[in-house]
Amino acid sequence: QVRIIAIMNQKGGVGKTTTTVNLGHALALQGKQVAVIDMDPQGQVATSLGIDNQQMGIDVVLLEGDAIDTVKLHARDRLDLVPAGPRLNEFEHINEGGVERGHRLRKAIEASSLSDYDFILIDCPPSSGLLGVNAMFASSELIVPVSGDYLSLQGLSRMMQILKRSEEISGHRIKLWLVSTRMQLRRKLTAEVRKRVLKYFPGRVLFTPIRENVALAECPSFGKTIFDYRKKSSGAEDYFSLASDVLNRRAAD
Amino acid sequence: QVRIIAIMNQKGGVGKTTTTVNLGHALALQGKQVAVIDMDPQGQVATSLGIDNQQMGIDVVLLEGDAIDTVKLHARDRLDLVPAGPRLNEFEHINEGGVERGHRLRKAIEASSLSDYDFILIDCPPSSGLLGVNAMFASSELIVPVSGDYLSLQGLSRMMQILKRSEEISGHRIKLWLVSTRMQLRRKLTAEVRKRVLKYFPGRVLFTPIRENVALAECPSFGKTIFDYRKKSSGAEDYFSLASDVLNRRAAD
Ligand SMILES: Nc1ncnc2c1ncn2[C@@H]1O[C@H](COP(=O)(O)OP(=O)(O)OP(=O)(O)O)[C@@H](O)[C@H]1O
Ligand SMILES: Nc1ncnc2c1ncn2[C@@H]1O[C@H](COP(=O)(O)OP(=O)(O)OP(=O)(O)O)[C@@H](O)[C@H]1O
Ligand SMILES: [Mg+2]
Ligand SMILES: [Mg+2]
Repeated sequence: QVRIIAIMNQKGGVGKTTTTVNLGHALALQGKQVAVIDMDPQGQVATSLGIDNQQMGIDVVLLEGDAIDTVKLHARDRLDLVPAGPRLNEFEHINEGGVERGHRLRKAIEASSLSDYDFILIDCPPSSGLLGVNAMFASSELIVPVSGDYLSLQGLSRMMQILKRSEEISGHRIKLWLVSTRMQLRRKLTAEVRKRVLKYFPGRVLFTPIRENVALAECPSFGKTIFDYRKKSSGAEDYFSLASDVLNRRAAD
Repeated sequence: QVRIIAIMNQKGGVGKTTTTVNLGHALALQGKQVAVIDMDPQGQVATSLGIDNQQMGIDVVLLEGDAIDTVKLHARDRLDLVPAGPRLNEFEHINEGGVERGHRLRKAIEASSLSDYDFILIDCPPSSGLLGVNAMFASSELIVPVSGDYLSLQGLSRMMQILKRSEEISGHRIKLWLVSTRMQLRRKLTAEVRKRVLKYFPGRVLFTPIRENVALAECPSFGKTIFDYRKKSSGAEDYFSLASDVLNRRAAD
């Protein structure tokens, strides 16, 4: 049974794309068959994997009804990519289609080879429109990255409202996970933010905090994941450990 | 003649809100009459100024045609706020109105007391929809914050496409400025990103780079600007200097 996980937070720059790419690769390195789908018109998942981000992808699946398997690309061993494609932004602004608009991604995945995978990770844009709704309706789980600063913490209440509304509309419950990202452990603020997240979301915060690590900011410029770029970095260690948290559904106390 | 400046980048977490709040306060401290308008449904400008972000604001101006002066709040000496308001997200998804939808903010500002101010700064969401279009059509200048990492640099090409398309549609030219934010000067990556931004945008990069400074990440949690919170920090120094760059239109070579 495939686990479909949306990586989402309407707060910008918290590490959604970094988590999608590196958690995806870590799960593949642990022997799982993984697909990552880029639902963000910025198309930075492809860039981070060293793949041209102008190729057609999920945009033509959602706009034209093309099959996912016609746009699926090989990225690494056991890791495939469905890129954003250059026209994804158009889908955010379509008006026709009514309720059916929200279920296109779910239906396209069900009709594709991806439903036989172990994991599907979906990178989401920093907004709360139709792209995010499609990701939520297609997913059974949600990982919300929260970076170690106050505005990211404050933005969580809005994120929870968006999640609750989506569950009410679709009648479809999504299991929530949070992950601490960009943690500068020497900073008092970081420790305070993690403490508050653990307090507000007991049993839902994945065990491994992701530390701030310059290699994670550098590797996308080479089109490499952290595991291609620097296996012995703290970034590689943390995302490998996060993958086993996800596999074992291991939360911090 | 009021200078209306949109602070915009569809890339998330690059310091748009931090720049709007602290540049706004710095300009006020240098004797200018300033208003900040929050066009991001996250409503974090109000939070950063210690003001309740559930009050009505620009949302009812855009949705109901209310006058800006009825929702304008006093924030600091010579610094007023028009908050986002809790319903701003609704405006992003309206369908009726055609071309007129894009000009509501401009018209509301022209009919308000804000047109007698020295500066109006407009914080934008990390997306490219109707809210961003309204901000661009209302502005004569644009400041694009670029943080010291590769994905922020890579996102610039898309930001420039959005700007070009908006200028073509509206026939209205906007003067472009960029500012380097979250610069960790010890990191090689940061220096490389700043070098490339200077190369691609000669004469358009504001002189002062904003250094990474934990006080800038802490102060929003107290509802304070950097000048309320820690006047002698590098964050306060940098934003004060950025304000005089903006006043003198001073770019780096
Ligand atoms: N743990 C980390 N250590 C260092 N840098 C990081 C870390 N996580 C993310 N970054 C860097 O921070 C920036 C923002 O991360 P990323 O782009 O993944 O966030 P995002 O939430 O996907 O942003 P957006 O909201 O624009 O989609 C990137 O340049 C990335 O390289
Ligand atoms: N120079 C800096 N030094 C340290 N922290 C900073 C700096 N600039 C911004 N930050 C922190 O980085 C985070 C992101 O900044 P901010 O929220 O202003 O970005 P944004 O572009 O407005 O994000 P969004 O795309 O979600 O609107 C915030 O928590 C902020 O406090
Ligand atoms: Mg992203
Ligand atoms: Mg912001």
